Amino acid sequence: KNTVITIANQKGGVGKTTTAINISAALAFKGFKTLLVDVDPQANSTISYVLNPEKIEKSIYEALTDSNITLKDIILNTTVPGLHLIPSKISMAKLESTLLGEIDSYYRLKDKIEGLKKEYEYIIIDTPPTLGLITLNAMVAASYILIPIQPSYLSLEGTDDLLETIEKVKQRANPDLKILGVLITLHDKRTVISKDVINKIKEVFGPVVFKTIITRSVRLEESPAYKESIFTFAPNSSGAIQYKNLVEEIISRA
Amino acid sequence: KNTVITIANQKGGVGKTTTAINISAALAFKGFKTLLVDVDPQANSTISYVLNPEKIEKSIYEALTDSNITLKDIILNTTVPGLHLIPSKISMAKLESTLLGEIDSYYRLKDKIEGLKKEYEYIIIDTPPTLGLITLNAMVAASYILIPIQPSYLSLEGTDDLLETIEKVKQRANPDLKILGVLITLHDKRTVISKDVINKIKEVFGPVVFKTIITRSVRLEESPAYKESIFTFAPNSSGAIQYKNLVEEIISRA
Ligand SMILES: Nc1ncnc2c1ncn2[C@@H]1O[C@H](COP(=O)(O)OP(=O)(O)OP(=O)(O)O)[C@@H](O)[C@H]1O
Ligand SMILES: Nc1ncnc2c1ncn2[C@@H]1O[C@H](COP(=O)(O)OP(=O)(O)OP(=O)(O)O)[C@@H](O)[C@H]1O
Ligand SMILES: [Mg+2]
Ligand SMILES: [Mg+2]
Repeated sequence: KNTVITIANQKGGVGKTTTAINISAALAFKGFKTLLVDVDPQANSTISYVLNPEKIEKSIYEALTDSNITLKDIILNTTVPGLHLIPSKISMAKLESTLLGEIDSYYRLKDKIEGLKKEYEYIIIDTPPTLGLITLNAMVAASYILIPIQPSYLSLEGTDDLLETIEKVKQRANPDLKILGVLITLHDKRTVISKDVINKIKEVFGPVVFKTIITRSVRLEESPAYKESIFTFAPNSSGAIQYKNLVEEIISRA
Repeated sequence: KNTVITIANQKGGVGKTTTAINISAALAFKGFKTLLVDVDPQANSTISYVLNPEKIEKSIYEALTDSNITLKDIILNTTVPGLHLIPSKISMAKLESTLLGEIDSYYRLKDKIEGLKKEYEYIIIDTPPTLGLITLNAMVAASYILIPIQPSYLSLEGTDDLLETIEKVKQRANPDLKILGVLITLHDKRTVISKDVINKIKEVFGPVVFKTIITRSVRLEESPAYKESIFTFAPNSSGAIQYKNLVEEIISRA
């Protein structure tokens, strides 16, 4: 059984990468063979696990634009047993202009992933803060969308556009696409605005909101600098406990 | 004398919008006639000042793609005396595909702004978290780039790409472009990583780094929900004092 989860939100800095790198590690540590796919030109998921990313020759960009290259050609191991990575590079910034006008431009990632589905129980896709061709590829390839939302005014305002885009993808290209859940991230327990916006998010989304909330924690911010997930970097921290709990919810929903 | 300052950093959520909305207000309150230009499809600067943004008919998208529309046709007042706004809308997401292949696609904003330069002492441009056509237009149109950087590992890693892009714009389209300064934002005084990364930023950039640091403050996160700048919302808060001090540095450098 294979589940493809795309982490998406066009608002910047809401914890997409932090969520992608930690839920993929948690799934792998639980024994699920997991693939983390980085499609962001900024390659933050890639640099969070790879020691010398500048040495990577072929990335997801080559795989999506060269029919001779399969994802297997570019897969990398990580220090997490059972977790593999498809790396990204800045060349992904050219994807939209390279594929403009191609009839299958929205299906490239889905087509390439098809061949890997029998090898991985979970495929997690980290996306850039845009709703362009890259993110659309990730939505077309997905079984589920996980939406991290930071409880702040500017973060909440983009939610309509995101939901509209998901709806369009369902109608045009991926009718089975579902929202796995909305994840409240970067929650600052001390602030009133956080609580107000959380209530608003729960009003709008109802049971779609995960019970687990990821609170602001320095350890989560530090761990990518050491190329580790939170589970080896700070296994008893709130970040580790929360992402572990989140993965339990994910497994029960997916 | 007219100064165009583009706020840019392709990393998401580093305080580009928070900086744009507050330095433009500070300049206006100091008596400088100021124009805030929103070119981000997410229109966060727009929604931070405009009560009913959905009622805006023509935005920067129409001005950049229709030769009959001037920026004057779409300028809006704000509640800040002396501060005007050029609004954005989600339609800006189509700019790249609309202008693809046009020889002047990188110069559209510069050409449109030319006519307004004698009317405003400062023009502040808020950009999306990408290094695509929109941000390049904002860099080609600018006298200066102001770079907000959040002191965290993932935020620091994208700096090379940003500097490379600025260099390319200088060589190909805007030889007078300068970096006004690097602004450390979202500084969390309690964390060690913040201090480490700040030292690294100062090592790399030297005196380019502004003396003023913007620390994390709930009031800065709340004020856009009330469509106010920090200066009326919480005039005695650290956010107000820091952005006021930053504007003194900007005026002395620009
Ligand atoms: N719960 C948390 N506690 C503390 N810091 C966090 C937390 N989640 C994320 N961060 C930090 O906040 C910043 C933004 O997070 P992250 O890069 O994961 O967001 P993103 O949505 O992937 O951003 P982008 O839109 O640029 O891709 C990073 O520096 C990250 O380390
Ligand atoms: N100094 C600060 N203290 C507290 N919150 C802040 C501060 N600066 C920004 N924020 C909040 O952090 C979030 C990200 O800031 P902001 O939207 O200004 O960044 P951005 O770089 O414009 O993001 P994007 O890349 O999505 O355009 C927002 O919710 C904002 O209100
Ligand atoms: Mg990211
Ligand atoms: Mg912004």
